[in-house]
Amino acid sequence: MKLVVSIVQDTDAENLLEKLAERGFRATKFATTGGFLRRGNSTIIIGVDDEQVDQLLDTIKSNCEMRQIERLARAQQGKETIELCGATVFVLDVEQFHRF
Amino acid sequence: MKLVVSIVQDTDAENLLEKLAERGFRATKFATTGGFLRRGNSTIIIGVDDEQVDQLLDTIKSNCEMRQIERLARAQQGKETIELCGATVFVLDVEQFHRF
Amino acid sequence: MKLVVSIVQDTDAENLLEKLAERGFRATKFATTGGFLRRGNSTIIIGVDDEQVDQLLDTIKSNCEMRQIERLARAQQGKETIELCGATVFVLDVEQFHRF
Ligand SMILES: Nc1ncnc2c1ncn2[C@@H]1O[C@@H]2COP(=O)(O)O[C@H]3[C@@H](O)[C@H](n4cnc5c(N)ncnc54)O[C@@H]3COP(=O)(O)O[C@H]2[C@H]1O
Ligand SMILES: Nc1ncnc2c1ncn2[C@@H]1O[C@@H]2COP(=O)(O)O[C@H]3[C@@H](O)[C@H](n4cnc5c(N)ncnc54)O[C@@H]3COP(=O)(O)O[C@H]2[C@H]1O
Ligand SMILES: Nc1ncnc2c1ncn2[C@@H]1O[C@@H]2COP(=O)(O)O[C@H]3[C@@H](O)[C@H](n4cnc5c(N)ncnc54)O[C@@H]3COP(=O)(O)O[C@H]2[C@H]1O
Repeated sequence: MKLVVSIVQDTDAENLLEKLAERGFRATKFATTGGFLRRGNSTIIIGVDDEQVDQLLDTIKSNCEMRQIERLARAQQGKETIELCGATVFVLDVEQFHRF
Repeated sequence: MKLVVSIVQDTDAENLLEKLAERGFRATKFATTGGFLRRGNSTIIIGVDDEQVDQLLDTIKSNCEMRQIERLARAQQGKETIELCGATVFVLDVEQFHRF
Repeated sequence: MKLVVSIVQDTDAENLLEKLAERGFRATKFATTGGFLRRGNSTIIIGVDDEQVDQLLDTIKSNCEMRQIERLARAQQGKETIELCGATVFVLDVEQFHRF
């Protein structure tokens, strides 16, 4: 069993949850905040059998988009462009899994 | 050291936190959302010594109840019954633990 | 790659996020609740290369303060002092890391 922790943009979260449910994945969503931009984003955790990890990663990849945003540059005048990747994903090993 | 991640129904969360504290467990609660029903639930994380994991799992098991809820079925007319287990629990290994 | 999960007091969270960003660490913040005092606190997760873990722990340690708070004692009359450590930190191993 693995626990997949995926940080995605709010814009993609609802659609991603729907696609995950359609494919039989179970997921839990946390409303989170990016440490750098301090904008809201979503962290979704999915516990999944080892042999389903690749299919899960494909689902995340194909439902989360890279975007660019503009913000006022801190140092110099004018704007800077910040690139937001579609999803930042950590796969953790699960030692025990229980449903009570 | 293990980090126990436990997703429980909101109805059981307060009582569970109380029982955990009484038994000397330290815990942190996240307000989360179920990916399928989009209802609020609670995710509680507990860092615990290896030899206390079984006692902790017993505490979670005996304080979280399985429930059934009815909702309007998407496809056909009428209602469908969804079974919510008392707790979905992941035990993760902790490589380092620090209190600063 | 490691995932560092750090529970800190709200008072230190903003400053810690700033210091982490300055040093090039990427972080995500969760608004959480302590299981015992039921007060709001912050859980910050940081994915980091193995060789940067020590530098990251130093940054957390030097930006989070231990504090004491008073509250009404449950059992006997009067007040009790509770010690809040600056940060409770779990380092987890990451099996796979992806940016999509
Ligand atoms: N210290 C720093 N110096 C310079 N630029 C920085 C930076 N930290 C972040 N950025 C840039 O700002 C974007 C938004 O970061 P934020 O922290 O708000 O929002 C982040 C954060 O919530 C999360 N995240 C990304 N990598 C993470 C990691 N290693 N650990 C924990 N959370 C991470 O995913 C969100 C999107 O990250 P993404 O990498 O796509 O996009 C990042 C990156 O392009
Ligand atoms: N492997 C896992 N990884 C991450 N989080 C997990 C998880 N297994 C369970 N959870 C979390 O626990 C809640 C209760 O799950 P349970 O399996 O008891 O009860 C579930 C299950 O009976 C059913 N269900 C969930 N996903 C389904 C799916 N893709 N297809 C069919 N039924 C689903 O709906 C109930 C409520 O699901 P909901 O997502 O709203 O809420 C879930 C979700 O937040
Ligand atoms: N092993 C662990 N797993 C998960 N989360 C953990 C953890 N250790 C600490 N935390 C988190 O860090 C916060 C501060 O803990 P600290 O140990 O500094 O400070 C604690 C400690 O001095 C005391 N305390 C906590 N649980 C206790 C218990 N069961 N019995 C007696 N004292 C307790 O009350 C203070 C506030 O606790 P609170 O729960 O409100 O808030 C906790 C909790 O959110």
